[in-house]
Amino acid sequence: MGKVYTLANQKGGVGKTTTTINLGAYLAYYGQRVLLVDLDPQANATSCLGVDKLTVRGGTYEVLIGKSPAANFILHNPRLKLSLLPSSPALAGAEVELVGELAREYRLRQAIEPVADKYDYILIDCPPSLGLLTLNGLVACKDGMIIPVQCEYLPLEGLGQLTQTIDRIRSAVYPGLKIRGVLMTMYDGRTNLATDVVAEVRKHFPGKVFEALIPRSIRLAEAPSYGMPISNYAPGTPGAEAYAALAREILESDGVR
Amino acid sequence: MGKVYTLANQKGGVGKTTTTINLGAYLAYYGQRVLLVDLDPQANATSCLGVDKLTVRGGTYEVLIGKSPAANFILHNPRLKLSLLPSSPALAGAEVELVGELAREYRLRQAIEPVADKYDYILIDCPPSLGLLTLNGLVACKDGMIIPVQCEYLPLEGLGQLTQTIDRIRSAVYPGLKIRGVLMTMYDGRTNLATDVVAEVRKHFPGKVFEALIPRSIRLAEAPSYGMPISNYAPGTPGAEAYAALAREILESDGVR
Ligand SMILES: Nc1ncnc2c1ncn2[C@@H]1O[C@H](COP(=O)(O)OP(=O)(O)OP(=O)(O)O)[C@@H](O)[C@H]1O
Ligand SMILES: Nc1ncnc2c1ncn2[C@@H]1O[C@H](COP(=O)(O)OP(=O)(O)OP(=O)(O)O)[C@@H](O)[C@H]1O
Ligand SMILES: [Mg+2]
Ligand SMILES: [Mg+2]
Repeated sequence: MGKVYTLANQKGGVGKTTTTINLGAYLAYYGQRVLLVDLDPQANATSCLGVDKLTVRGGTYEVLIGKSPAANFILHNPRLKLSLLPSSPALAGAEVELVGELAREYRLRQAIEPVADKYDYILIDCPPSLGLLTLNGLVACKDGMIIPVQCEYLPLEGLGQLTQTIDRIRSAVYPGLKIRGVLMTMYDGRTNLATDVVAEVRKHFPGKVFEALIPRSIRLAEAPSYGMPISNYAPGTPGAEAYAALAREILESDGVR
Repeated sequence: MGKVYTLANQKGGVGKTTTTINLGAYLAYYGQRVLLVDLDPQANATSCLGVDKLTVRGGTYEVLIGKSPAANFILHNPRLKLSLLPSSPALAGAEVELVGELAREYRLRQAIEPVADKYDYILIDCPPSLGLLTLNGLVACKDGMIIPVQCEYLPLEGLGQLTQTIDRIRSAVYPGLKIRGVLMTMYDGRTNLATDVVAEVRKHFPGKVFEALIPRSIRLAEAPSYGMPISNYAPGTPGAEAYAALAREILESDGVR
């Protein structure tokens, strides 16, 4: 059975999508079978892989409302060796449509189960909120959540609210929710702000912060406009090396390498 | 009657809060009476002004669910000459609580009316989503919305979805919704990505993009940890100068200066 990790943080712009795409790409590069699930109505993960969200036949929305099994919509890119369950703007309506439904938080978890044994890693990208979509993502991550934290003050501030939400989810819907790790992103070692934030996060999450520090690198911001991960767009650059190191660190601690 | 502008963009981390605080601070610096409304459960605008969101007696949440008039909770900072209707984590529950209510989109607009004539400018900071809170913010902005756009590809990509949502709001709830302006943020002129994005946005929003370009500046990211706007924390730095220029540009085109 493969691992299922969810990328979540209600603070916007901290690197959830960038981590989903590039960690996924390097796990595939190291020979793993990888599925990415785009749970964000913005469909950023979908467009980062060069897929046009407006032409998508179906995806996460259809799966969540129970119209169709996930296998019908999973796209595969043989060159990147990555699979994707794409998002579409229709997903924005799912939160309201599911409000009254039974077991609405378990929809994604149930939808992934039939395809789970085809993959070694499933990574789920969440929107910047703590609504029903993110809740579905957190209930589905049987092996834990990965929390990207931008090395700045406001993202640091938001961690308190996130841990409260995690506690609430554990007591109400999914006692097994755990933190797989906290990832520091957009790190600029020249600034005191970044080094202070890293020290602070390490204090609050002892033993949970990944060794790999993702540096701020313009190449990471450029790659999405070419529809490819950093492993293809600019291998060997600091951003690419950092995500490769993160993939190795995760494989090692998962006992795969 | 003062002007009411809402800062909105569902893309996370584009500078909505940073613009609300620092544009607000410079409008006050130029003698305007300014109220900031924090409509984000993250309560970032509240903490940027040094207010502890966990000790707030009441704020936007109480006002939206109709418990109490806004005037009861507005905090005033005489040193900064800024007023704030603070947020609190309880606001996260408002979306679900209001789902079945009548005229749920108009709550904020109705709540602001009794205090509107005490201020020359009211700026509303929205969360990174297009849910009921942002909808309230957009129905309340009688003088238009300000759209911060980070000078990178994924924020550019999100503009299509934002304009579709604006069209939907115009036809369904608020025909008077208009765009006051688009603000380019975290601009780094040394990269082609930034200059390409600015050119692209100017093409899609002819005549709507503010002249003022907000540069990427570490001082802007540091200021929130000191609980003060850039006008107090690091006046004279490029980030401060850019927000001062934006305030002057808005005052001029509003016929105030
Ligand atoms: N390490 C990095 N260095 C430079 N730019 C980065 C880095 N990581 C992400 N970015 C850029 O920063 C912006 C925000 O990143 P991203 O969209 O991945 O964050 P997110 O948390 O998924 O955002 P949202 O909350 O909107 O879903 C994007 O333009 C992205 O290209
Ligand atoms: N011009 C700038 N230069 C450098 N850093 C900036 C600039 N503007 C904002 N920041 C920093 O970037 C991060 C994102 O900005 P901010 O929180 O204002 O965006 P937002 O759109 O309000 O985010 P959210 O979507 O989470 O509400 C913050 O850490 C902020 O301090
Ligand atoms: Mg994202
Ligand atoms: Mg904000």
